Amino acid sequence: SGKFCVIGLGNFGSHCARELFELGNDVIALDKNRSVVNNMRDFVSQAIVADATKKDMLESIELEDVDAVIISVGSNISTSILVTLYLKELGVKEIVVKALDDDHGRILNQVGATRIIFPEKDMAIKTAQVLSDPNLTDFIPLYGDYLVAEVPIPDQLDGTSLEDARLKRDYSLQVLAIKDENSGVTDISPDPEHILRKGELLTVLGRQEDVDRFRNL
Amino acid sequence: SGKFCVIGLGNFGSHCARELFELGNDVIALDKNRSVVNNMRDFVSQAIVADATKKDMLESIELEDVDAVIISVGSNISTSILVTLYLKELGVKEIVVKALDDDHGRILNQVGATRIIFPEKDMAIKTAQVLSDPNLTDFIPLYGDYLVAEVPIPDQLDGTSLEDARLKRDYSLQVLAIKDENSGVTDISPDPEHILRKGELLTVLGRQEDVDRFRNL
Ligand SMILES: Nc1ncnc2c1ncn2[C@@H]1O[C@H](COP(=O)(O)OP(=O)(O)OP(=O)(O)O)[C@@H](O)[C@H]1O
Ligand SMILES: Nc1ncnc2c1ncn2[C@@H]1O[C@H](COP(=O)(O)OP(=O)(O)OP(=O)(O)O)[C@@H](O)[C@H]1O
Repeated sequence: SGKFCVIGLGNFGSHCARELFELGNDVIALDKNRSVVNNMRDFVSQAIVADATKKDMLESIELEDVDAVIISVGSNISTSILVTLYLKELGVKEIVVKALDDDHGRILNQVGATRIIFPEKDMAIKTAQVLSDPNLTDFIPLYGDYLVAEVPIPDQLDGTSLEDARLKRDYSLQVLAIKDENSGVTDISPDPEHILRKGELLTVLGRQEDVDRFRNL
Repeated sequence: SGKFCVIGLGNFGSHCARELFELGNDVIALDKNRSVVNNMRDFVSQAIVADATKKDMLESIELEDVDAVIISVGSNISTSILVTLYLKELGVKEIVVKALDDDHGRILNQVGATRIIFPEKDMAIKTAQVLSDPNLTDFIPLYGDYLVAEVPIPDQLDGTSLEDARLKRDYSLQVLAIKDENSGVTDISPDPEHILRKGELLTVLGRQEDVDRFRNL
């Protein structure tokens, strides 16, 4: 397990600090708002009330050996930029920052952030893609144009075994799971002898165009 | 393609409206702030300046046949609750709402929201999990305790073909892709004859404990 520091305990920061702590890590949580810090005391290793833009304060909490610092300090852009700059100068190797928009993200990159997070934008795009395609119950963008999607079983494969359906060879789709729509039971990494039934949903990995072609069979 | 209405054009709403439009859907974007609406005119089918809490206004924009309405109206909880209630009464079948926290989410569920989104919380948890486990370059929670993760190739499998490594039979892991760390090239749905080399990263689907066991070989 590792050691982390989370600066700014709003929605994003507080969930991040709690999750890191629950995963068994050492977590220092810091915010300038006393009541927010008090709420976190039971859920982290150390909770500190301080203004992160004071460089001497950052120096006093020994951040050299942390695995990462996560910054999410609200809508004042200059605060996150300043804090990122100081941490870079103190030698912190991984600086993760929540950005408000693309311009903010670019500046943070320049001053030393190693990873930029856009929670609203990322979730908005994913929500739009899932809503726009009713068959994508939930899709997971993997590499480039490959994705993981759920597709219904076409009529012509009803009653065929997974092995005989030759999904990889004939349709370029790798089957990850099969879900029975009625019972809701999901069979992950199914056996080749599994008989496909209409009403089941296949979770497949493949290119967007192969997924679309299969859906329109 | 479908028809959607997006109410509230902040960070989340504006990205959602644009993405839905880019995917070829009919999109009505609505906000009470005139300058925000003007910025969206080129990126949606119709942009309207209006206060969504006025029920007669919602009635005038013919929402009966939309596939979904997406609501993200900022930190005033009562606004999103009121708008959700009116849309439910107007017969809108899918109402997607961005919630501020779990309590807000519970109330929205009661008044008729069909899908609740917590962008900050979801992204915070995912960020913490990826940071906490350096080998999880990026993981994708699938069903229950199954996930998709990237793992390095252990010494004992160096030089073995994918087929002979019998990853599914001996380690309960399904290989989705193989990435060469040096060249950055990713081979999705690799051939069984692929020879595994140290320095390659395997993207696998499996249970958390099977992924951990494989990593500690
Ligand atoms: N200079 C600072 N030093 C320490 N903490 C700060 C400083 N400036 C702001 N903060 C804290 O950062 C937190 C920011 O939370 P806020 O909810 O505004 O934004 P966010 O976390 O970026 O967004 P969200 O809540 O949507 O995730 C607040 O708790 C605030 O007290
Ligand atoms: N009654 C209302 N009718 C129409 N629009 C509204 C109403 N109340 C708020 N809005 C609009 O909703 C938008 C809310 O954006 P805001 O950025 O505050 O929140 P958000 O979208 O939930 O958060 P984020 O920007 O982090 O995604 C604003 O553009 C605001 O004008």
